Amino acid sequence: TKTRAFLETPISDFIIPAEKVAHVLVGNSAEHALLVLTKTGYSQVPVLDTKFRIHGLVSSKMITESILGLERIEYEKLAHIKVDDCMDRNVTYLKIDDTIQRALDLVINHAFLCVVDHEGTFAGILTRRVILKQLKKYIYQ
Amino acid sequence: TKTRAFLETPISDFIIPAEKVAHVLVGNSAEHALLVLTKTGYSQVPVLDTKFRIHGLVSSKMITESILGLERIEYEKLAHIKVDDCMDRNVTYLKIDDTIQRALDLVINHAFLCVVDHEGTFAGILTRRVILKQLKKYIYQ
Ligand SMILES: Nc1ncnc2c1ncn2[C@@H]1O[C@@H]2COP(=O)(O)O[C@H]3[C@@H](O)[C@H](n4cnc5c(N)ncnc54)O[C@@H]3COP(=O)(O)O[C@H]2[C@H]1O
Ligand SMILES: Nc1ncnc2c1ncn2[C@@H]1O[C@@H]2COP(=O)(O)O[C@H]3[C@@H](O)[C@H](n4cnc5c(N)ncnc54)O[C@@H]3COP(=O)(O)O[C@H]2[C@H]1O
Repeated sequence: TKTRAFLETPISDFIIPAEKVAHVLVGNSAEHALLVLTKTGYSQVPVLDTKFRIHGLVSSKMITESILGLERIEYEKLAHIKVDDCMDRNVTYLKIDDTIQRALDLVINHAFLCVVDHEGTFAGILTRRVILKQLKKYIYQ
Repeated sequence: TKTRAFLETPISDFIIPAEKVAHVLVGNSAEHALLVLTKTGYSQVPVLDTKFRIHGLVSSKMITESILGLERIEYEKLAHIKVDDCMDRNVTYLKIDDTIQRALDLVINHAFLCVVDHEGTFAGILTRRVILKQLKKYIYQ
């Protein structure tokens, strides 16, 4: 059926490849991470190491939260905090050979999903925008 | 057909009502807006006036961008900048009696949409999450 064919479509054609994904490296300062987020305009990006393994996700909210003092936002601390200490280490993954069915379940609660290959290396991301475009095509088929 | 019925479903049942939408008031400082974003955890929220008219959308990225100096992020300016000067005034709307068909077209490029009633007053928001849940139900029907 058209529905079965759609749900069993592999996600591989829809992944934004690793080289196009804005990210921050582990060990970088929270200030550097904030600059990357501001300049790329993305609200949340992966935190990777030099071997392209995923360590977490970081957002402006997580960074600001880490410097929220009792009286004021303690901006002077940003240069001295590592992104490792603000990031969310709980990352939901898709595997490179997963199907749209699996992706659809996960994008309900995640704006984007990190995709890993068979070695567990970061291969790219799958976004809600890409899934929504495919869903619209499917509906109008 | 099942598809026509789905696309012609009014969005009214799926709107997150205005009283549940985190927002910032026009005239507030950028610092206050940043605290609202950090504490509610949302990456972008509407900017409203006391009559519940929408003036724009604001995010941490827009706020940080407004204080990005040549040498450093100029945090001391935050208390003196109004959210009015950082926000994006270009807001895409849905009307309260629009259908899922219209919403589906717009959520491809917007994580959420502001919904207005017949007086042009802010009625709530429609999110990608809600549309994705309805799309999943439709597929599995
Ligand atoms: N530079 C840009 N050009 C055009 N449209 C833009 C854009 N930046 C944001 N948008 C729009 O806003 C949505 C939410 O972006 P956000 O940065 O909050 O959330 C993004 C961001 O956290 C992440 N993301 C997307 N592309 C990325 C990339 N190339 N590198 C790193 N992270 C990315 O995935 C989330 C969902 O992305 P998605 O495309 O579904 O949804 C995006 C897209 O529809
Ligand atoms: N407190 C929370 N509890 C559970 N899940 C959470 C959450 N905060 C964020 N999420 C998850 O992360 C997605 C992206 O949130 P974000 O804040 O970037 O982007 C949000 C935010 O900018 C706005 N938004 C959603 N609910 C809002 C509310 N009650 N007030 C103000 N803005 C809201 O609409 C965008 C899309 O929301 P959507 O629900 O589709 O998608 C949300 C949701 O799946």
